[in-house]
Amino acid sequence: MGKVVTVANQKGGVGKTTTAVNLAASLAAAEQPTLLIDIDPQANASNGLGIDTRQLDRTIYEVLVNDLPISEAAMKTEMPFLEVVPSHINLVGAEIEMVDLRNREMILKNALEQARKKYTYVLIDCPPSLGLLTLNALTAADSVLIPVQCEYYALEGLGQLLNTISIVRKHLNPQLDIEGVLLTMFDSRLRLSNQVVEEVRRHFQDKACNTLINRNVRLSEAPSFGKPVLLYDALSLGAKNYLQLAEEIMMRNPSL
Amino acid sequence: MGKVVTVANQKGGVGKTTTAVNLAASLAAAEQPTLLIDIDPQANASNGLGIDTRQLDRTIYEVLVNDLPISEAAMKTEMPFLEVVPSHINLVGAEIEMVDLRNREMILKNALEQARKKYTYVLIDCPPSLGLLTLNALTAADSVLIPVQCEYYALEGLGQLLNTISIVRKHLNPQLDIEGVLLTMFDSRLRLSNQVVEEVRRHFQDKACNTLINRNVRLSEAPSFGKPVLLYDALSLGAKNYLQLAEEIMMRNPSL
Ligand SMILES: Nc1ncnc2c1ncn2[C@@H]1O[C@H](COP(=O)(O)OP(=O)(O)OP(=O)(O)O)[C@@H](O)[C@H]1O
Ligand SMILES: Nc1ncnc2c1ncn2[C@@H]1O[C@H](COP(=O)(O)OP(=O)(O)OP(=O)(O)O)[C@@H](O)[C@H]1O
Ligand SMILES: [Mg+2]
Ligand SMILES: [Mg+2]
Repeated sequence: MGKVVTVANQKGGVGKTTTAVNLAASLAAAEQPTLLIDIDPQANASNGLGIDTRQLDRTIYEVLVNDLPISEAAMKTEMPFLEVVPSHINLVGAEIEMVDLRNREMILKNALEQARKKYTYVLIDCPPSLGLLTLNALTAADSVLIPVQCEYYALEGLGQLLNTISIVRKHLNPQLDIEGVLLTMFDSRLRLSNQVVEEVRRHFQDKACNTLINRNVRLSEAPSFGKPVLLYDALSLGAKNYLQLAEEIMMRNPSL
Repeated sequence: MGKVVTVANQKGGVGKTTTAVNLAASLAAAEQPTLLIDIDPQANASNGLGIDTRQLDRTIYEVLVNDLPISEAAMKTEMPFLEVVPSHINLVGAEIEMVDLRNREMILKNALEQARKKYTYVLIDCPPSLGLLTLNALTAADSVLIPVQCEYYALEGLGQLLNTISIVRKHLNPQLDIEGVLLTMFDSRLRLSNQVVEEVRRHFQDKACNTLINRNVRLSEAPSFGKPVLLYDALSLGAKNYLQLAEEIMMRNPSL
């Protein structure tokens, strides 16, 4: 049975998509069958892997709104052990379309029943909000990976996210766990960066990931070539950081 | 009659809050009576000016959901010509509460009828989404200022935002104009940064702001002290950039 990890944080621009894409690629490089689900209407994770979503008619939208099985929406990528369920801009309307459905928070969880058996890891990239799409991802998940940019505003928003996670745990998904809090865009030269790392490590203890993701321009260049950083520049610091994160996640989950 | 400028972009972390707070402070420094409205449930703009929103009971939430006049919610700040209507975490629920109201997109526009007369500039900071809160801000606005981070994903999302702006112009607010496209977190050493600037200037021509906002750590430190960068480090590059932006906006609007 695979593990479903949702990558979420309602603060914008903290590295959710960069983490979902590059962690998925690193797990696939370690020959772990991995599925990446893009549930953000911006479709950045899909674009970041070179997929032009405008032409597609089998995306996460059809899975959520028209009961399309995940296996029909999953697409192969350049990497043998990595498949993707792409997003689509029409997902913007899905939150309103799903509001009146019965069990509207459970739609993705139910859709994943079968797919879980095929993959060792399923990663879900979320939009920067705590609406119905993110709630579906939190309800479907075994755990949530929380990217936190090494900045002041990113720290401020953590309380709100932890609140939402405990509400989801109480009403929708009792076994939802925190996979880890991942510090991103770390710059060792900046005092603020170091302060945020100290604060997060003190507060989250062993839930804070040991791996730090450094600010590295290769990570922001790679999506413009439609590739994860591992295929764009395997020797870069960004590629090394996400390989290390994949190792850390695999060590935390030996039974998979 | 004051001018209402909405600062919007559904892409997360592009510098909406940093721009709204520091442009408002720079306009106030130029003795232009300015109101900053924080319509993001994250309440970053409110926090960034040192306001603890948890204790407040007269925020933008009461304006939108309970018809509280804006003049009752506006708070004074350390700067004589700057007032703020703070946000609150309970704004998360407002989008659902407003869905069934008549003219749900016009609530903020109607609330601003009186307030417009008191201020020369009204700036509105939006959340990273195109939901009902951002739609209210676009319907209430004379123009929209679009921060674009000098990164690939930020460029990708512009099409979606321009679509939404033309839909709002067609159905809700015929005179909605683009105040400018503002390039943020520019780093002249990075090829990607320079490519994004070229692309945006070629595409938007005179709608692209002349002012470039450089990446400058003082801008990300200032909110942790509850101050705009002008009061935190007036000699910093970040402070200079936003003063220059204020001058550019005032030059574009000589009749105010
Ligand atoms: N470690 C890093 N070093 C340098 N740039 C990075 C790093 N991580 C992310 N970026 C860049 O920062 C920007 C924001 O990252 P990303 O889009 O992954 O965040 P997000 O949380 O998914 O944003 P959103 O809230 O819009 O979904 C992107 O342009 C990305 O390329
Ligand atoms: N020019 C800059 N130089 C350095 N840091 C910056 C700059 N502009 C913004 N930042 C920092 O980058 C982060 C993102 O900026 P900000 O929060 O203003 O973006 P936003 O678009 O309002 O995000 P959200 O989508 O979550 O509302 C913040 O931590 C901020 O302090
Ligand atoms: Mg993203
Ligand atoms: Mg913001």
